[in-house]
Amino acid sequence: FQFNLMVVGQSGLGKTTLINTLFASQLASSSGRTEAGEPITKTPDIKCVSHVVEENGVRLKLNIIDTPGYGDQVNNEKCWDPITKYIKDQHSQYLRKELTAQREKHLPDTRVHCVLFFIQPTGHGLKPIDIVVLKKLTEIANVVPVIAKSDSLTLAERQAFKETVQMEFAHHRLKLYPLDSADYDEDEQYQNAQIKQFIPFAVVGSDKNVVVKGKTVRGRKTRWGVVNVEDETHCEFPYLRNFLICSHLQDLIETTAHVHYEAFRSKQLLA
Amino acid sequence: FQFNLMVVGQSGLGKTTLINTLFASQLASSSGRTEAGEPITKTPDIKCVSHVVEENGVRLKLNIIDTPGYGDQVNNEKCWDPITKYIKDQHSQYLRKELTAQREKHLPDTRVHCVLFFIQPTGHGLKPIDIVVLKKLTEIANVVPVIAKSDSLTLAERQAFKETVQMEFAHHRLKLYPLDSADYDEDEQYQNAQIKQFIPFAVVGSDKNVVVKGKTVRGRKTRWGVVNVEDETHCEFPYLRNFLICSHLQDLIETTAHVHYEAFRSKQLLA
Ligand SMILES: Nc1nc2c(ncn2[C@@H]2O[C@H](COP(=O)(O)OP(=O)(O)O)[C@@H](O)[C@H]2O)c(=O)[nH]1
Ligand SMILES: Nc1nc2c(ncn2[C@@H]2O[C@H](COP(=O)(O)OP(=O)(O)O)[C@@H](O)[C@H]2O)c(=O)[nH]1
Repeated sequence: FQFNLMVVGQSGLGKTTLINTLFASQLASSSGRTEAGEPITKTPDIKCVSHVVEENGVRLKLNIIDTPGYGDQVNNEKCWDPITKYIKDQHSQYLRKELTAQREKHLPDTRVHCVLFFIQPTGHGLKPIDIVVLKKLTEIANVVPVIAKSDSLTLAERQAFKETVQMEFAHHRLKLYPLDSADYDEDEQYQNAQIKQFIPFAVVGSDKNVVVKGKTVRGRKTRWGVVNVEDETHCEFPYLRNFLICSHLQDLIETTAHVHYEAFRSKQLLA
Repeated sequence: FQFNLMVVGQSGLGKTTLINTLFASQLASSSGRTEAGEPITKTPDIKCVSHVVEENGVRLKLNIIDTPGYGDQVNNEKCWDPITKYIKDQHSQYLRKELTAQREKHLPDTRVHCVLFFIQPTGHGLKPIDIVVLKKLTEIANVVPVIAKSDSLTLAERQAFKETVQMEFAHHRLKLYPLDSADYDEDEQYQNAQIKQFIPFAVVGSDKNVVVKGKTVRGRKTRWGVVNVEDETHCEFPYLRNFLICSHLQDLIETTAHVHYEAFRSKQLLA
């Protein structure tokens, strides 16, 4: 199994921490940090880091693709170009191998199976840059948006914010994952409809342990309480993890091949 | 007493809420909200809203100057121009009245006495746009930076973030308020040195009441605890309020006249 997961979002939204929380280990040290006096003047390159993790007894080769510097400049025009280019390049490389490879050979798959898109929990709605980038990314890959650092929202604010953002998704007709598709059977369609109510998942990440009721869990300890990322009444991290690593892992990989790659391939072969 | 307070920061950092918390009343409804499908395509105009508040038995005419749209675009080049223009225009208008008014008349003072600059609690450091804008604003007005929504930081993260940001302030030699100045006596210099250790104040704002130990306070109620904005072990809001409204109100008004306006005036009269 090879799963290629790209993370997109402004620096400081907890992307690195969330990846570590998802895969329960120190996979990455935080990129995007600069020394004082070293302003981020150009977008650093896209980085791909490989790991082997074991989830549910299954060994998974995990590639985390980080997109440092996204949205961090004064002028963010075209800051999405390196990102869309990377996604298309993987399709392009796969197509080239497909056209030249022997029939039975298993081709290494570097295509981006899922883009985790981090939304800042402003309490108002999507930012203009989010809308531009989501439009571009949803055309070429499976995009799963999450509300970053959702512990900074009260339950009421979270609900209101999520509804606003869901309305904006609908208004811009963004094709977020999972897509409505006849390829899914009735059970799957029902399950997807249920999941869609949650999206964007309101997540909290932590690479620190806290003790809650005698149990050690990932959490954040503040002066007024302890956020337990494993607690579904605190945040939706458990739903995201189950969605990404259990229930929809296979489908994310398959739809990338059968939907996004196919669309790319047809375009290329017609051109 | 007329106090002109400008707030600068990306939308969604709790500026409106903090103003309401500072002045314990519903002064403003949140600006910067757009309907779904109405992307913020141009920077809305600077808005000035007047209020009369009573603080410590003193009636204060308070002008809150909002700078909607700052830093919210895809391309934020020059998004600070309307802000610096507004500040300079007030100096310019005051100079014009000063040159034409009769000696004894009290001139209405619309000069910006304090700019509250909101820093996003990313956990990393200042954003490139923050550094550019802080450099420009500190040249022409009293700037007091705050760490917005500081309840999204653990105590350890808050301390580390504050130290990073303080180092960046020093590295860029930003002239933040209060300035080191021979005009202050020894007691005031000592007090300022103490205050400077806190800046940027890590604030939390709330326009909702919560009950803590039988007392009604402004706070945020989450599933894992209640943030009490009045509690100095939760955040530094009480220090900011005391600083802005009690201990340094007079000095903010005076230094604007004697330092920033004087600098502006000399430049104009020499030119
Ligand atoms: N409040 C809150 N803080 C978080 C969360 N996840 C990470 N952080 C903190 O936010 C800061 C930046 O996190 P990081 O993972 O480096 O963000 P990145 O720049 O997007 O990769 C660190 O201080 C983290 O401890 C979260 O879910 N909630
Ligand atoms: N976590 C947290 N949320 C806050 C704080 N202050 C305001 N908010 C919430 O953040 C959202 C945006 O606040 P608002 O004052 O409108 O921000 P503005 O756009 O900067 O004026 C609202 O949902 C507020 O309730 C705070 O100190 N901490």
